[in-house]
Amino acid sequence: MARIYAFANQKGGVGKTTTAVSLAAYLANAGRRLLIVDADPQANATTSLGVNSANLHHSLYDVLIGRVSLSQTIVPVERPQMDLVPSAPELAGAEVEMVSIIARERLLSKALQPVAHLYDYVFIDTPPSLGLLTINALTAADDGVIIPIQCEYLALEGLSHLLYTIQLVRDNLNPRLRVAGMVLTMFDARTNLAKEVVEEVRRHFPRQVFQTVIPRSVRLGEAPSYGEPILAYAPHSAGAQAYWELTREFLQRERGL
Amino acid sequence: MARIYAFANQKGGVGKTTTAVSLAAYLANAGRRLLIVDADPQANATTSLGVNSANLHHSLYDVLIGRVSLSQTIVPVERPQMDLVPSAPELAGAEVEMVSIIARERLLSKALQPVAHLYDYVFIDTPPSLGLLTINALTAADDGVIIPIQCEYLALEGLSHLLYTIQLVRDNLNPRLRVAGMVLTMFDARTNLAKEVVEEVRRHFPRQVFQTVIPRSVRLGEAPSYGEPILAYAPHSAGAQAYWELTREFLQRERGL
Ligand SMILES: Nc1ncnc2c1ncn2[C@@H]1O[C@H](COP(=O)(O)OP(=O)(O)OP(=O)(O)O)[C@@H](O)[C@H]1O
Ligand SMILES: Nc1ncnc2c1ncn2[C@@H]1O[C@H](COP(=O)(O)OP(=O)(O)OP(=O)(O)O)[C@@H](O)[C@H]1O
Ligand SMILES: [Mg+2]
Ligand SMILES: [Mg+2]
Repeated sequence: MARIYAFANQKGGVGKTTTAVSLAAYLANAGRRLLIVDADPQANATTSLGVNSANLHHSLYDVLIGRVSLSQTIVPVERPQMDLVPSAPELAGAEVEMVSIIARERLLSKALQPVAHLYDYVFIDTPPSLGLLTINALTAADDGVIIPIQCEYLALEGLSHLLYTIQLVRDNLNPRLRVAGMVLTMFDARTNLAKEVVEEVRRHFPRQVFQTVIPRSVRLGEAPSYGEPILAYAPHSAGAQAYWELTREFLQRERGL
Repeated sequence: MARIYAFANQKGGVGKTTTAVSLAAYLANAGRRLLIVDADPQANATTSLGVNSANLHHSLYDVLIGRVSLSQTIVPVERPQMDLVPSAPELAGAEVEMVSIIARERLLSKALQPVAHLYDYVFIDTPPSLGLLTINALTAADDGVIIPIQCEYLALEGLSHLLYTIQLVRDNLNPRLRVAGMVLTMFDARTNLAKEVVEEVRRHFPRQVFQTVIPRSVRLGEAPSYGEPILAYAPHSAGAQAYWELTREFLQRERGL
């Protein structure tokens, strides 16, 4: 049975997509079978895996409004052991359309049930908001949510609201939801601010935060333009090394559960 | 009568808040009267101006659900000639609550009418999504929308969808809405990718993009933690210089209209 994780943080540009795609690629490389669900209308995870949403017949949008089953949207990607449920711009309209559907928060969780057994992991990338798409991802994430946190002051501000929303989803929709981990991203060793943010997060969330800190690395910004995860694009870069270490720490944590 | 601009881009972390606050501070410093409207539930513009939303009785949320008038929420900030309509986390709930209100897209535009004459400029900061809060900002923005674009590959992806949404708002809600400018942000001169993004945007949008490019500058990341705009926190930094240049270019463009 697949372990299902959501990658969420309503603060924009903090590394949700990069972390979901990078971690997935290393796990697939280590022999796990991965399904990536792109629940962000920007379709950045879809692009980062080399898939062009304009060429597809169906996307996650069609699943949420009940037009097709999730398995009909699954496309292979250039990486072994990895599949994708792609996004498309019309997904932006789904949030308004879903408001009046019965059990609107559980649509993704239900849609995943028939296919989850085919994979070892399902990773769900989310948009930078706490709307119905992200709530659906949190409701489906039976193994928890991974929270990327950019090493910037403004990125700390929204954390308490995100944790409050996670609490609401746990109390009302998904009792299994927990914070599986916090990943510090875009760390710039040259600035004091970044060090202060790391210390602050370690002090407040000692058990949740991963030891591995992801440095700011130009290669991570370039990889999506080639449609490749960092593992394929620049495997020896600082960004790749950090995500490989994170993968090992992630697996250790899972074993320790 | 105030000139009303929205700062929008659904891609997260591209510099919407930083550009709105920085530009406003330089215009206020040049003698203009500024009102900043924080329409993002993350309340980053509120924080960046040194205001703690936890200490406030009202926020933009109370205005949109019709509980108070906009003028009752206006707070002064530490900068001369600048006022703020603060945000608060409950604003995140406004989007769902507004769905069934008549003329829900015009709520902000209507709320601004009684106070706009008190200011030279109204700047509206928006969340990283194209939901009802951003649609309200675009509907209110009679003088246009300023689009910050991060010099990263993924930041280019969502541009066509943003321009399509602007077109929809212009056709159905605000015939005056235009793209007043595109600001290239977080430019890192050490990477080819950044140069390629600048060339790409200049090629596709020669008339809209500002000549001034904002460099990646640590001071811009630090300023919000002191609750000060860059003009006050680090006026001689590369980031401050660039936003001062952008302000002059912005004023030139307005004169040329
Ligand atoms: N460690 C890093 N170093 C440098 N650049 C990075 C790093 N991680 C991500 N990036 C780049 O920074 C930008 C933001 O990252 P990403 O898109 O993964 O964030 P996100 O949280 O998914 O954004 P959104 O909120 O828009 O969904 C992207 O252009 C990405 O390529
Ligand atoms: N030119 C710059 N150089 C370095 N850091 C910057 C620059 N501009 C903004 N920042 C920092 O980068 C982060 C993202 O910027 P900002 O919050 O302004 O983006 P945004 O588009 O408003 O984000 P969101 O989508 O979450 O609203 C912030 O921590 C900010 O302080
Ligand atoms: Mg993303
Ligand atoms: Mg912002």
